Formats: sequence, C-alpha cells, structure tokens
Amino acid sequence: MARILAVANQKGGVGKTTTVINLAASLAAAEKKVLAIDLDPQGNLTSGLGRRSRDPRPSAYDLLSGERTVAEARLATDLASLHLVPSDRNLIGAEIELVTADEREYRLRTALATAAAEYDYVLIDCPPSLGLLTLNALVAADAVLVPLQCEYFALEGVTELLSTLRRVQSAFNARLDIAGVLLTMVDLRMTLTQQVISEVRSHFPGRVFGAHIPRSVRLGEAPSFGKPIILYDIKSKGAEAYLALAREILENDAQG
Amino acid sequence: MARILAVANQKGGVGKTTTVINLAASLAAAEKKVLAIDLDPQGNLTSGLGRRSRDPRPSAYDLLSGERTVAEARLATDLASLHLVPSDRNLIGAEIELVTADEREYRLRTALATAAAEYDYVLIDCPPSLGLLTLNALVAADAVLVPLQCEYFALEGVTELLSTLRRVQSAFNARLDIAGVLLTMVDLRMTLTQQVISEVRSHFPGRVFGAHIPRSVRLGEAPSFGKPIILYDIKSKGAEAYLALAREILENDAQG
Ligand SMILES: Nc1ncnc2c1ncn2[C@@H]1O[C@H](COP(=O)(O)OP(=O)(O)OP(=O)(O)O)[C@@H](O)[C@H]1O
Ligand SMILES: Nc1ncnc2c1ncn2[C@@H]1O[C@H](COP(=O)(O)OP(=O)(O)OP(=O)(O)O)[C@@H](O)[C@H]1O
Ligand SMILES: [Mg+2]
Ligand SMILES: [Mg+2]
Repeated sequence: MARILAVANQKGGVGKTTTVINLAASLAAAEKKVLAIDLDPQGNLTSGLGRRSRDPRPSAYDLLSGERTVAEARLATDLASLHLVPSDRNLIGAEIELVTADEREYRLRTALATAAAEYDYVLIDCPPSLGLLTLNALVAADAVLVPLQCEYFALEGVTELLSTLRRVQSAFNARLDIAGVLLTMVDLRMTLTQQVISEVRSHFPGRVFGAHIPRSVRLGEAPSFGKPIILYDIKSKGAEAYLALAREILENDAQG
Repeated sequence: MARILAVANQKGGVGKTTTVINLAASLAAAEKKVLAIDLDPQGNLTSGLGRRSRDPRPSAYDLLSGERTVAEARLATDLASLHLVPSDRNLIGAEIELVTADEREYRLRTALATAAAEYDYVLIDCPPSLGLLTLNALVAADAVLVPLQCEYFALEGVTELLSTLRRVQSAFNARLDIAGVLLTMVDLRMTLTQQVISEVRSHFPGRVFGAHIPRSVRLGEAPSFGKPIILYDIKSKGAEAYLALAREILENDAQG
C-alpha cells in the first residue's frame, strides 16, 4: 500500500516543487514505484519533469472532478518507475468550483483510494496557499513533508501551517502525521540561516530531517531542461542531498 | 489623487512583499504619502513593517467585508508618511467567503474610492495566487508591478499572469496598465540569471524597470527586525536599489 506524502507550505518559493521532483526521482532511482501529482495550477512539477503541454489531456483537475481515474491521467516520465499526473490551467478555477461541491475535501482521497496500491510512494505538490487544493492533498495524505526555507518570513508561516494541520487532523483525516521538516536553500555561512535552523529545531524537536538541501545553482538550472537533478547532474550537491533525503525517508518508513 | 499599484505574481517567493515594504518606505522617504495594504493572509508585509499582533483589530479583511473604512483600519509605521492596513488570519477564509458575495471583485476598489485621495501612492501586497484576493487588488489598481525572480519557474508563470491581466482589463478594470516588471534577487554572475533577463526583455520590450534588485543578505535580514531596508541598513545594495526604483517610478509618473 502506498505511502502518500503531501509536500506543502503556504509560504511561496520555499522549494516544494523542487522537493517533489527530486525526491520522487531519487525514490524511483531506488527502485520504488512512485506517482507524483501536480496539484498546483502553475504546473511547475509538470514542466520540471519535461511534460509541459498546451494540448488538452487528462490531468489532476479531472481527478478532483471525478471525470478520470489515475490510470487514465498518469503520464510516463524519463524514469521508468516514476509516473506523473500533470497540472492543468483548469485547476485555477477548481478552488472556486470546489466551494459548493459535495465531499469537497475528500475528492483527491477518493481518486487515490484504489490507484495508490500500485505504488510505493505518492508525492503531491501543493500550491502556495491553504485553500481547497492543499486541503484535498492533506486529507488524502498519510503525512506531510514541510519544505522550509531558512529565512525569516518562512519561519513565521510555520505556526499557521501547524494549526491548519491540527484542524485537518481533527475534522477530516485523523491519521495525518508530519513526515518531517526539510531545510532548503541552506547556506551555512549566513547568520540568518543559522538562527532560523536553531529556531526550527527547538520548534520541532526530532522532526527535522537530518538531510538538508544546500543552495545549489544546478538545482535552479535543471528545470529549464525538464530533468530532475539526478539526470541533469548526478555529481552535484543538490543530487547528493535529495538522494540522502530519499534514503532517510526509506529508513524511517522501514522502522514504521 | 493616489496612484494605486498592485504588486502581484502568482509565483511564490519572488519578492512581492520585500518590494512593497521597501518601495513604500523609499517613496515615503521621498516625502510622498503612502498607504501599504497587506492582502496576504501570511501577513509578511505587516510583520516586515514591525506591526505583527495577535490582538483583534481592524484589518484588510474588514475593508473587503465593508465593516471598516481605511481611516479606521490604518496603522502608523516607523515612517511618518507611510500608513499600513494590516493583514489578518480571517483573510484565509475570505477567498471562500467572497465566492458568493455581491460585487465580489470590486470590494477593495469601493473601500479605496474615497480614502485614496489622501495619499500619493497606494501599494497592495498580493498573495501567491490568482484568486479573489489578488483579483480585488487588480480591479482596484491603476497598474500592476510584477516582481520577477530570475529563475526558470518564475519565467514560466509570466504568460499566465499576462493572460489574467488581459481578462481583468476587459471584464472589470479597463484602466489597468503594467507599471513594469522588476527583476529581483539578481546575481549577474549566474548564466541562468542572464538567460532569464534576456528572455524577459524580449517578452516585455520597454516594460522592464532600469532599476533591478540584487540578491542581498541584508534584505533577507531586515524583516526579522521589522524594519524596511532604508532604516535597517541605508548603505546596503538593497537600499540603493529600492531608492533607485522609487526615483524611476516617480520620474515615469511625472511624465504621465
Ligand atoms: N536548493 C536550491 N538551490 C537553489 N535554487 C533552488 C533550490 N531549491 C529550489 N530552488 C529554486 O528556487 C525557486 C523556488 O523553488 P520552488 O519553485 O521549488 O518552490 P515552491 O515552494 O514550489 O514555489 P511555489 O510556492 O511558487 O510553488 C525555483 O526557481 C527553484 O528552481
Ligand atoms: N533581493 C533579495 N535578496 C535576498 N533575499 C531576498 C531578496 N528579496 C527577497 N528576499 C527574501 O526572499 C524571500 C522571498 O521574498 P518575499 O517573501 O518578499 O517574496 P513574496 O513574493 O512576497 O513571497 P510569497 O509568494 O510567499 O508572498 C524572503 O525570505 C525575503 O526576505
Ligand atoms: Mg511550486
Ligand atoms: Mg509575500
């Protein structure tokens, strides 16, 4: 049965999409069957895996509306054991359309109910907000992975995210856990980075991944080639960091 | 009569809030009367100006609901001629509440109709989405300032933003113009940055501000002290850049 991870943080630009692309690819490289779902209307996960297209095709929007199954919407990627459910411009309207829909928080969970069994991991990329798209991801997930940029504004938003998680746990999804906080764009030479890291560790004792992601030019370049970092530059610091994160998650899950 | 600028880009983490804080402060330093409005539930503009608070008080949410006027909601800041309408956690629910409200796109425009006359500039900080909060800002605005991080994903989102602006112009606000595209977190040593800059200039001929904002550690530090860069470190590259931007905007507006 798949482990379903929502990668979420309402603060923008903290590395959510970069984490889904590269964690999914690293898990696939470790022979795990992985499904990545692009729930962000921006579609950066879809283009970061080289599958951007203007042609109409089934998408994550159709999973939410119930028109399509995962099997009908998924695409192959450059990695054999990584599938993608792409984004779609219609997702922009989905937040408004879902407001008055039945079971509006459970749509994604229902769509994944049978499909997830074919995968070891399902990773969901969320938009930078706490609206109905992110809510669908949190209700469908077993756990949430929180990428956190080591900056002041990013730290401020964490309390809001935590109180949302608690609300989701009590109202919709009692099993929702925190998989961990992932420190991203880390530059240990900066005092601000060190200050934020020590704040985060005291806020989340035992919940911060050992692996952290350094700021790396190659990570910023890879998406323009539509490739995850392990296919763009396997020797880079970014590739090492995401491979280490994948190993750590696999070890944590093996211990259960 | 005030010039109303919406600072918007649905891509997260591109420097929207940093631009509103520091452009507002730089215009205030040039003796302009400025009102900054925090339309983002994250409240980073409010805390970046040192006015974060958990106590209930009038906010931007009350402007949208019509319960309060600008005069009732505005706060003084460390700069005499800069006022702030703060954010509020209730803004999270506003996107959903506005869906079924009357005149849902015009709420902010109505709230600003009389108050704007007291100011030379009104700057609106938008959340990283194209929902009803950003829509309210675009309908209220004379022009939109688009901060653009020089990265691949940020460039991808610009076409989506432009098509939204055209839709807003034809459906709600014919006067909406583009004040300009502001290049942020610029590091001219990086090839990716140079590639993005030349793409942007060809996409937006004549619309990219001459002033650009370099990546600067001090800009990242200033918010943790609740101060704009001109009060935190006037000699820094970040302060120089935002003062240059303010001068350029004042010159553009003087020519009309
Ligand atoms: N470790 C890193 N080093 C350097 N650049 C990075 C790193 N991680 C991400 N980036 C770049 O920073 C930008 C923001 O990252 P990304 O788009 O993944 O964040 P996000 O949280 O998904 O943003 P949004 O909130 O808009 O969805 C992107 O341009 C990305 O290429
Ligand atoms: N020129 C710069 N140099 C260095 N750091 C910067 C610069 N501009 C902004 N930052 C930092 O980068 C992060 C993102 O900037 P900011 O929060 O202003 O973006 P935003 O577009 O408002 O994000 P969101 O989409 O979440 O609202 C912040 O931590 C900010 O302090
Ligand atoms: Mg993203
Ligand atoms: Mg912001």
